[in-house]
Amino acid sequence: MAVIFAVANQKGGVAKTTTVQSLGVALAESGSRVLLVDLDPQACLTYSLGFDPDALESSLHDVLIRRTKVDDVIRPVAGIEGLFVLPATIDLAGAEVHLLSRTGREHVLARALEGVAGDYDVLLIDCPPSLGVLTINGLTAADSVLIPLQCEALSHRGVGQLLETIEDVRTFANEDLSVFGVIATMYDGRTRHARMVREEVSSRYGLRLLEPPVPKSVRFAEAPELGRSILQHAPGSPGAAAYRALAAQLLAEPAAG
Amino acid sequence: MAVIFAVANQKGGVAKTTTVQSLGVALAESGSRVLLVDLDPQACLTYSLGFDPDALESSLHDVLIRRTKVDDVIRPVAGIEGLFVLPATIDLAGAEVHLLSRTGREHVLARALEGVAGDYDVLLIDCPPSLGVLTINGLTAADSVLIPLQCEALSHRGVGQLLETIEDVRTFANEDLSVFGVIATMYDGRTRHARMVREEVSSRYGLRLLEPPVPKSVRFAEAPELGRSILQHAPGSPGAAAYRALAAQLLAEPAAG
Ligand SMILES: Nc1ncnc2c1ncn2[C@@H]1O[C@H](COP(=O)(O)OP(=O)(O)OP(=O)(O)O)[C@@H](O)[C@H]1O
Ligand SMILES: Nc1ncnc2c1ncn2[C@@H]1O[C@H](COP(=O)(O)OP(=O)(O)OP(=O)(O)O)[C@@H](O)[C@H]1O
Ligand SMILES: [Mg+2]
Ligand SMILES: [Mg+2]
Repeated sequence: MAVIFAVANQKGGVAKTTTVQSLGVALAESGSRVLLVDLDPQACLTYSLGFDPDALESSLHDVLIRRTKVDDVIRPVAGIEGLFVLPATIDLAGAEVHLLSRTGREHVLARALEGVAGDYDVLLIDCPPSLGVLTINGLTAADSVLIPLQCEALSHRGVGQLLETIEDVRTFANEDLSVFGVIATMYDGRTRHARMVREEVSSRYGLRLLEPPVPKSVRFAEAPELGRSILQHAPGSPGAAAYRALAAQLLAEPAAG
Repeated sequence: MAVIFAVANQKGGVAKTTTVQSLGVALAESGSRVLLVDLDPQACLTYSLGFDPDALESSLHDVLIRRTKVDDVIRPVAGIEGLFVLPATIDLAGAEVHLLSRTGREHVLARALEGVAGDYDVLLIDCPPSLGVLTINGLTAADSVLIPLQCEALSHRGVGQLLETIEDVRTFANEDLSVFGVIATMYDGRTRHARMVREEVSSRYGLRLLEPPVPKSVRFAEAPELGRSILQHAPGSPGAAAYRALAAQLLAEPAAG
């Protein structure tokens, strides 16, 4: 039975997509069977995995508005044994509007994944930069939440709001939802600012800060255009090593934080 | 009569907010009367200008759902003569849902600003990381669009989609909307990757690339927590100089691209 992680943070550009892809590849390389779920209409994860979102005939959108079976939409990721994706396209923006008027709208993704979760060891859900109905679906479908945190002021100011949203989901839709931990992304340890934000997040919100932080490196920015992750693009780099170390912790303990 | 710029890019974390704040401060410092409009429920611009969004009694949300006059919500920014803000709060997330079901929903912001635009020389609208109804309102209210572009793969892949949205707004809501230009943000000129993306965007989309690029610098990340812009936090830095040079171009020619 799969362990399901939602990777969420409503702030833009804090490496949610990069984290989902990198952890997914690391887990698959170490033998897990992994399904990545792209919940973002901008389909950056889908693109980063080597697909052209504009050319896909079916996507998560079709699953969510009940036209297509999830099995018919999931695709293997080329070159990585054991890694699969439930891809997104821009149509997902329409799903967000459609879902708003539906009863039980928070559970649509959870129900869609019920039938396939058993085929995998781990599911990782990439959420868009908002706390709207798509992210709520991701949180409702998950066992626990991973919070990528770019250690800068505008990023950590959103953590409180995210935790309130998680609390709402726990109350109304998914009582077993827990926070697995915070991942410090694009970390520049030389700046006092980054170190301060990192300490503050764990002390102020009582969240577990996973180790190690993922170092800032231009190698990350180059990878998506090649349709590859950092682990394939620069396997020996500190960034790749950091994500491998983090991935190893995800299965080392139960998802309950 | 004010010139109105929408600062838009649906990709997260590409320095939309930083660009609105920095250009706004630069213009005010050189004598313009400037109104910054925070169109993002996450209220990062409002926070970066020194306000506590959770403590504000009224915001753009109240204006958009017709409860409050815009004049009663606009506030001066402390310490910067000639700079004002129409602030956001998390309630704006509710406005997005509310607006979806309203006729003429794209024009709500434009109508709200009609009465006050004449009091300012420039308006800068900070859009959220999405192409939803709030951003559509920003594009409909504007004379022209500034596109902050972080020169990385996942950022420039969204430009085509943004241009299509601008074209839709031109067709259905605002026929005079033009693209003023692209601003290269957080630019690391040492990487071949960044230089490539920058060239590609102008050649592939025929967009004007404004000069200079804004250099990547940790001084930017420190500023928001102090409620200040780069121009106050590090006035002599290359980042501050770049935004001053860009600001000077905004009024040097008509907004029509
Ligand atoms: N450790 C790192 N060092 C340098 N750049 C990084 C790192 N991690 C991610 N990036 C780059 O930062 C940018 C933002 O990352 P990403 O798209 O994963 O963030 P996101 O939170 O998913 O954004 P959005 O909110 O738009 O979904 C991308 O160009 C990515 O390649
Ligand atoms: N030139 C720069 N160098 C280094 N850091 C920068 C630079 N410009 C902005 N930043 C930092 O990058 C982060 C993202 O910037 P910002 O919040 O302005 O982006 P945004 O596009 O408005 O994000 P969102 O999509 O969430 O609204 C912030 O922490 C900001 O301080
Ligand atoms: Mg993403
Ligand atoms: Mg912003």
